[in-house]
Amino acid sequence: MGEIISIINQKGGCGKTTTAVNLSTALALLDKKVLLIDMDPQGNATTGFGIQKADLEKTIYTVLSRKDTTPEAILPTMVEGLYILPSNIALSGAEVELSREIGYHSILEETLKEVKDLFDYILIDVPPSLGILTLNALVASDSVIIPIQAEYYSLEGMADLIKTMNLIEERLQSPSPIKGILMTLYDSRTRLGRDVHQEVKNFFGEREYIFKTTIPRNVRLAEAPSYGKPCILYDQESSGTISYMKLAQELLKREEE
Amino acid sequence: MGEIISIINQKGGCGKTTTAVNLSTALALLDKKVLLIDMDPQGNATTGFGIQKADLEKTIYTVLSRKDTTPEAILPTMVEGLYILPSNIALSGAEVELSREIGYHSILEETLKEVKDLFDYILIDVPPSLGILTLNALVASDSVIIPIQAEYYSLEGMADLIKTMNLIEERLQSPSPIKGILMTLYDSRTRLGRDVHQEVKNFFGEREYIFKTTIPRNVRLAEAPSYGKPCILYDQESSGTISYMKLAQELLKREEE
Ligand SMILES: Nc1ncnc2c1ncn2[C@@H]1O[C@H](COP(=O)(O)OP(=O)(O)OP(=O)(O)O)[C@@H](O)[C@H]1O
Ligand SMILES: Nc1ncnc2c1ncn2[C@@H]1O[C@H](COP(=O)(O)OP(=O)(O)OP(=O)(O)O)[C@@H](O)[C@H]1O
Ligand SMILES: [Mg+2]
Ligand SMILES: [Mg+2]
Repeated sequence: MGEIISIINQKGGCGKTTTAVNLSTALALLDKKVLLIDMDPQGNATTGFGIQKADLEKTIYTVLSRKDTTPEAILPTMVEGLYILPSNIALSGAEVELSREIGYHSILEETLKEVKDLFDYILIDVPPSLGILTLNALVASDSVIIPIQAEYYSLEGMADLIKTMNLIEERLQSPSPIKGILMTLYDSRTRLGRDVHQEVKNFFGEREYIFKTTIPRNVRLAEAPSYGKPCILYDQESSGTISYMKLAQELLKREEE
Repeated sequence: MGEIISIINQKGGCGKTTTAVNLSTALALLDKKVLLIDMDPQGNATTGFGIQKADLEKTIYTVLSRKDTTPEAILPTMVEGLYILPSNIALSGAEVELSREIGYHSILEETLKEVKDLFDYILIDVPPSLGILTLNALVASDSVIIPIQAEYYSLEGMADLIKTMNLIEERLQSPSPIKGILMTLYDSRTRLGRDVHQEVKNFFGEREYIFKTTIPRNVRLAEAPSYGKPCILYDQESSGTISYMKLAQELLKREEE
């Protein structure tokens, strides 16, 4: 029942967290039961919901090291139907500790088995790397969304990312089909933006789905975390809010097809 | 003689690579002999100089695993006096392999000993993480520059970054004083930009130097990598070029004081 979707791109700052926070919120506002998992020691998604992460005793880290269960660590958010499995800097210890375990790449998949059916969607926000935390997210996921900033360096990373995902599929028998490619921080008025958009279409061609919805640069999306809430609750009229609501609707519509 | 400076911030996309590429170029244009080391498996700094990284046989990875020496792997760039020690995806193997060695945190420091005196400045571009590659860069460095994007999430990461640097100083006796904090992607017309700038001043207060020069958002800086050259060579008149030249001059002026 619960579909597990990772928001993934090893390039820094291309809008993974902003997408994880606002897409999960939009899905919950469309009456889905959603769990957002913060797999980043930076804890930006956790902060995005106004949670004081330094004080947390139960986090994704204590769950992965089996001190707590997932249900014990989950917190409600101010959005009805949206829950979060929070993170903080303690998680940075995990990369070294977990790598010593046998089957270290499927620890998250194991822990999610007991909650998978309690939710319609489980979204996972990952760090800007292809390390063990991202590996766990990919192995646990049924599919991935790849946000691509409409600039050159973001496009550059695509070949490496796809290679890594193919390796994981091959060696760990854990395919993570691409649910969709999402153009973020996209200004269609700039030549650079349009060029990268075209390059993405050339690169993925007919093989992959590129969301019709694109996310524009909108300062409200950058301001919202300083108020501890998703942009959708911070400024309902903003282009940031409208595009993430449209994205959620496009995603749900495709499920029905 | 050669001062080794890391460009560091674990937050993704805050302008580390853009700063490494353009500051190293500016220093070389001001007649300094400069080496830029790309410590990121993403290889964005390498691409920023038009190098076809997939074909490279000698890289920072082959140097760290002691197959090649630093002088053997260094390449000239189109900027006179500026050399690069390039990177590509092979470096992502290093995080796991190096961690098995004794003294794995000082491998880069060792390799740089033989070239340190050949340059006035050695700049190191690091990945968005606090892992073993960043650790090597910090231990090897005489000082660091911290680029901070003028947005909330970038500010959030400061406490964790400073904590990590203090730990390295304490446990590895390897201090890396902050040469300067650099506001990047800074739009002083937005309230968010001004708020973050003020927060940075409050956070670092009198203790640390915040560069007077700030780097504005300028699309030329984002376009330049797709032409395989630093912005300074791509568009001499742009605000991106002007601010990085000013930054280099401010840095050199402080050395004289
Ligand atoms: N569409 C947008 N408009 C304006 N600002 C945005 C938008 N999307 C993201 N941002 C801002 O850009 C910065 C980077 O975004 P974000 O942190 O979501 O990226 P990320 O991929 O999660 O980064 P990291 O790689 O560090 O995890 C943040 O300051 C965020 O608030
Ligand atoms: N001042 C600026 N104006 C416009 N675009 C910029 C500026 N600085 C950086 N960029 C663009 O923003 C994106 C992120 O910058 P950059 O890659 O330099 O950050 P980074 O910190 O090195 O990222 P990562 O954490 O992935 O290594 C890139 O597409 C870059 O071209
Ligand atoms: Mg993030
Ligand atoms: Mg970079």
